[in-house]
Amino acid sequence: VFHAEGVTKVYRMGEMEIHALRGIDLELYAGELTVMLGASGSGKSTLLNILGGLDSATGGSVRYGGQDLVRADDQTLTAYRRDHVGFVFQFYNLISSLTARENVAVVTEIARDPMPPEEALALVGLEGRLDHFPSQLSGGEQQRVAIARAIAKRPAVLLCDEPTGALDSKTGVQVLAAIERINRELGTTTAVITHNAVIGGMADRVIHLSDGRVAQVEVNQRR
Amino acid sequence: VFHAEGVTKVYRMGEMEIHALRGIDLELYAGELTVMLGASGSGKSTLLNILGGLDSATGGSVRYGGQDLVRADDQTLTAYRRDHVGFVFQFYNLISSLTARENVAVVTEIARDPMPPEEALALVGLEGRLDHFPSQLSGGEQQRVAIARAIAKRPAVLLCDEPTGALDSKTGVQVLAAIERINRELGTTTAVITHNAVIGGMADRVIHLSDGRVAQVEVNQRR
Ligand SMILES: Nc1ncnc2c1ncn2[C@@H]1O[C@H](COP(=O)(O)OP(=O)(O)OP(=O)(O)O)[C@@H](O)[C@H]1O
Ligand SMILES: Nc1ncnc2c1ncn2[C@@H]1O[C@H](COP(=O)(O)OP(=O)(O)OP(=O)(O)O)[C@@H](O)[C@H]1O
Ligand SMILES: [Mg+2]
Ligand SMILES: [Mg+2]
Repeated sequence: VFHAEGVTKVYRMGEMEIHALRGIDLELYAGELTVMLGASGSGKSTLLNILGGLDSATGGSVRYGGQDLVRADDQTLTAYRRDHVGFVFQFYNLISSLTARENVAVVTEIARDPMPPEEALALVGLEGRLDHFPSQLSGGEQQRVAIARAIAKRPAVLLCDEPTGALDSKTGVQVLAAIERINRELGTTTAVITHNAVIGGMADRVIHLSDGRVAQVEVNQRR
Repeated sequence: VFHAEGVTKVYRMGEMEIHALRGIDLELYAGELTVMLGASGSGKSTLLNILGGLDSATGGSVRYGGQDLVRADDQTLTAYRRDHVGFVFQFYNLISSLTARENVAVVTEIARDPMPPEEALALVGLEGRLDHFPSQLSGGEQQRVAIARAIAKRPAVLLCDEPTGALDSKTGVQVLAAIERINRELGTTTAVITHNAVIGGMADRVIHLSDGRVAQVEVNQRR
């Protein structure tokens, strides 16, 4: 589903260069759940943003469905993100002037076969918070709205950056169950960045990043 | 150091009332490291914000150094926060137009006996990121700047909301070591909200919150 080859990302800051990705070769297979691990600053979010068409690589190629995302224009990338990708951001990115339900609805209204917002929010345990604004929600509740928004559009690809970082283990398990169910029932190709070792148990594949490179790939025989 | 009694916090949303805190009785003792655990939405951040003078309780009392924070005026609270409290927010709250070093310097410039910003940032492993702006930092790097800012002023009280949520275990351990060192070397009264079980091992006291109440207090005989 994804074939990334030699992906580099360089940030230029005045005279300095930060090599966030130093040549990533990566495959994501249809219907699989892949977990991405790595130290703080190792390039995980940068890589996920590129796979999701939110950022562009400096070099290399990322092939999805016959297209190279690295060479795609803005219009193509926008359509790709809208029609194919559900994204959970490390910083949630909720619209502060909209309620939880409205934040999810904004995304489902332009989707082809979405879940009702209430159903997605119930999957993450927020049926009692539908009309709260982000400022009226705890950290973990805001994170769960972001997850509901990503899964409600039933995307072909689900990319999650730290979906359980702000959650206690009980709530985190509930959220992982929702992600794992989307992956299993819809065949959604799923990639999850996490520091939570529990998620590794449900993964088909675990990719370890280190200093902008793939250090190791483990394949689980769980299915 | 802190004596909280019957603390309540009610949020009013139109017709509805959310009872975020339903009568908290709590003691924090000088020089101790207290960990606060509890499910997402159980009231941890709300309680910490009240202890830090960032929010006001609806009822009850919070005594610190002979003052009741619940009845203090804004001027008293501002001086209390500035002179006594170092706060690590769940959402980091960095100033996006300032670099990492400047974000820390803003706080040390008005402190009585601060660390140099560079030293605080080195304690959390960010000596290589001093001139980056928040938008040029990874999630975990932003979180570590927020921690450096809180410890640099060598506060009498250190309140941390999820200081290691976005960090891998190796970086998280480095950050906890910095917090634990401030607590031990300076005698800083420290309260840490976390979902990370590792921190429990270094705590003198563990407080479990559930639905806005204290469910359980464990005392460790570690020192
Ligand atoms: N401004 C507000 N208006 C209405 N309800 C609020 C407001 N702020 C918080 N709440 C509610 O109060 C409850 C407690 O929130 P709090 O942020 O203290 O939880 P928490 O224990 O820190 O959770 P988490 O682990 O998810 O960060 C939550 O159920 C939340 O929905
Ligand atoms: N806009 C930018 N300009 C300069 N450097 C950047 C920029 N964005 C990220 N970086 C740097 O690139 C590196 C990789 O960042 P990235 O956000 O991908 O890390 P991460 O693996 O997601 O870390 P974390 O676990 O802390 O979220 C970091 O060292 C960071 O400082
Ligand atoms: Mg990241
Ligand atoms: Mg919180």
